[in-house]
Amino acid sequence: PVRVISLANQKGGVGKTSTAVNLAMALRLLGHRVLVVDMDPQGNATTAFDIDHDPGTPSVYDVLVNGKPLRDVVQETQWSGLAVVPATVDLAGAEVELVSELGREARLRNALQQYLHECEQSGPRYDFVFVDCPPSLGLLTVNALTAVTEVLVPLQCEYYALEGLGQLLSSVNLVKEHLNPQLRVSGVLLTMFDGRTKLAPQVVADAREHLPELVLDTLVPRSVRVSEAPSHGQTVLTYDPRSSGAQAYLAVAREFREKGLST
Amino acid sequence: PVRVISLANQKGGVGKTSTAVNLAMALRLLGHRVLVVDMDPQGNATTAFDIDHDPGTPSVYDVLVNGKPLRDVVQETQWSGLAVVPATVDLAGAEVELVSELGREARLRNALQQYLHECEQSGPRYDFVFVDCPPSLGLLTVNALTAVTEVLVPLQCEYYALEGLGQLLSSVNLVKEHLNPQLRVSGVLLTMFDGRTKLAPQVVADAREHLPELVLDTLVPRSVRVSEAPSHGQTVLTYDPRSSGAQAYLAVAREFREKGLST
Ligand SMILES: Nc1ncnc2c1ncn2[C@@H]1O[C@H](COP(=O)(O)OP(=O)(O)OP(=O)(O)O)[C@@H](O)[C@H]1O
Ligand SMILES: Nc1ncnc2c1ncn2[C@@H]1O[C@H](COP(=O)(O)OP(=O)(O)OP(=O)(O)O)[C@@H](O)[C@H]1O
Ligand SMILES: [Mg+2]
Ligand SMILES: [Mg+2]
Repeated sequence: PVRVISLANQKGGVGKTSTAVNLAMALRLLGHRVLVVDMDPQGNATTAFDIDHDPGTPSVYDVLVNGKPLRDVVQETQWSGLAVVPATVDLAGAEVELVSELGREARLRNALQQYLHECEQSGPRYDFVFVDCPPSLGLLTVNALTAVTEVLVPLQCEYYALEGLGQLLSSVNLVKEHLNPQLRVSGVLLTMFDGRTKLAPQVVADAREHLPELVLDTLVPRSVRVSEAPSHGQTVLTYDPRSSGAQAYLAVAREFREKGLST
Repeated sequence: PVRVISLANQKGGVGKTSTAVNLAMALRLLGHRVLVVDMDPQGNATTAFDIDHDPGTPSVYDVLVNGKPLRDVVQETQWSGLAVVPATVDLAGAEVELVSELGREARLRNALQQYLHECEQSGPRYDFVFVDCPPSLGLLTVNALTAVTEVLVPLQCEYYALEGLGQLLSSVNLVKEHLNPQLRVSGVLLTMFDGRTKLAPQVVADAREHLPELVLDTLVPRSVRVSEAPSHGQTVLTYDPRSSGAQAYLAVAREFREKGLST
């Protein structure tokens, strides 16, 4: 069955988009078919796959606000087996536009379930769906958390990282309680690890102590190649496969794939 | 007259908090009295000054939602001449709680104007007020943009940085048009500059080309000391004054102080 996962953390710049994009590509390289849904009005995941997101491009906005079917906005990337639901800047208005709509929290879930159901009949058959979230716990993130069964939390190896985690976990519990009983945090991925600093090993130790079982064994190092790749319209896996960043995301893919089997 | 400035950028992790905190301390070292208002539910600016922000601490939430006077929540830090209006996790609920309230966008402005008016009568006389924003363009950021006269935009020297800038500038214009005619972007500060990468100099050149006049001359380098300081309850200025990060923020303070004089 398809695994549907959101990347969420209201702390900004922790590697949500980089993880959605690079983990998706790594899983594709391991032979899986993957869909990435971009729920961030900035559209960074859309850009990372070299997909146009000018205003007016059919996007997740049309799905949420106008009820357009997902099948009408999904785009294939240049890499077969990897598709994207783009985000455009219109999405910034969706939170306000949906506030008083009926079923506002479940718009993405309904559209995604419909699409995945059609895919079972007539393809494509995805193995993984990743939903990239903006750095907030507003209606867009709530839509994502309602639509998925797993949350993968990227956690930057920096001091402020652990501060916001309590808020995130309680938001996940609220959504689980009121909107999506199947929701669970399936993993915490430590990102931008820089072993030369005193701080990073402390954050790792703290995270493993606070969240035993959840923190993935694989750490993603800070690697310039990861931040350079999007400027070439590439993921780090295709931009520089031998880099420490690419190798780490391949290891994350293997670990994440295995970890899911046991549940 | 007091200058009132917000740090805004919906892109996450670009250095909004680090700039609010370190620029405030640098200006204090140059002899000015500074207030920092934390409008981010994560409370990172509050933590950076070693101020407690457990739920229940009097905070900016009480000001926005319950109409508490700012004077009742302002706290002195351990450094004289530097005060903070704390944020607590309750603030995460404020956006939803304020949605249908009258004058929801002007709650901070009214409270701040009241407080600064009282300060003219009976002190303390601030020279600068910085308002730190969360990484979104929701009601908390709109409150901040309505309450200030200047916006200082931290821009990370990374690829995704320029993507969201158009959205931010149009939000500033919307607030200027409907809520705060005095609002202007007074500066763009390039942060986390790492000269060893190919990318950073390109982002700098792009930013200077797109935003002539606005980009500050001073670049803030990527410096581990900046990210380590908050784990010691310090700013980088007091944690390691000789570090490249501390020196850069002192130079930013001098440039920013001068730049304001001319307008
Ligand atoms: N392992 C890494 N090494 C070096 N740089 C990285 C790494 N992961 C991400 N980055 C860079 O750090 C910045 C923040 O990452 P990213 O945009 O993926 O975070 P995010 O959580 O999606 O941000 P936002 O909160 O704005 O959505 C980006 O410029 C990205 O290229
Ligand atoms: N010049 C710098 N050099 C190295 N690290 C830095 C620098 N400036 C900020 N950082 C670190 O980068 C991370 C992001 O910075 P910061 O939290 O200030 O950004 P922000 O824009 O306030 O994030 P958010 O969008 O979550 O509010 C933090 O861990 C911070 O310590
Ligand atoms: Mg992102
Ligand atoms: Mg911040």
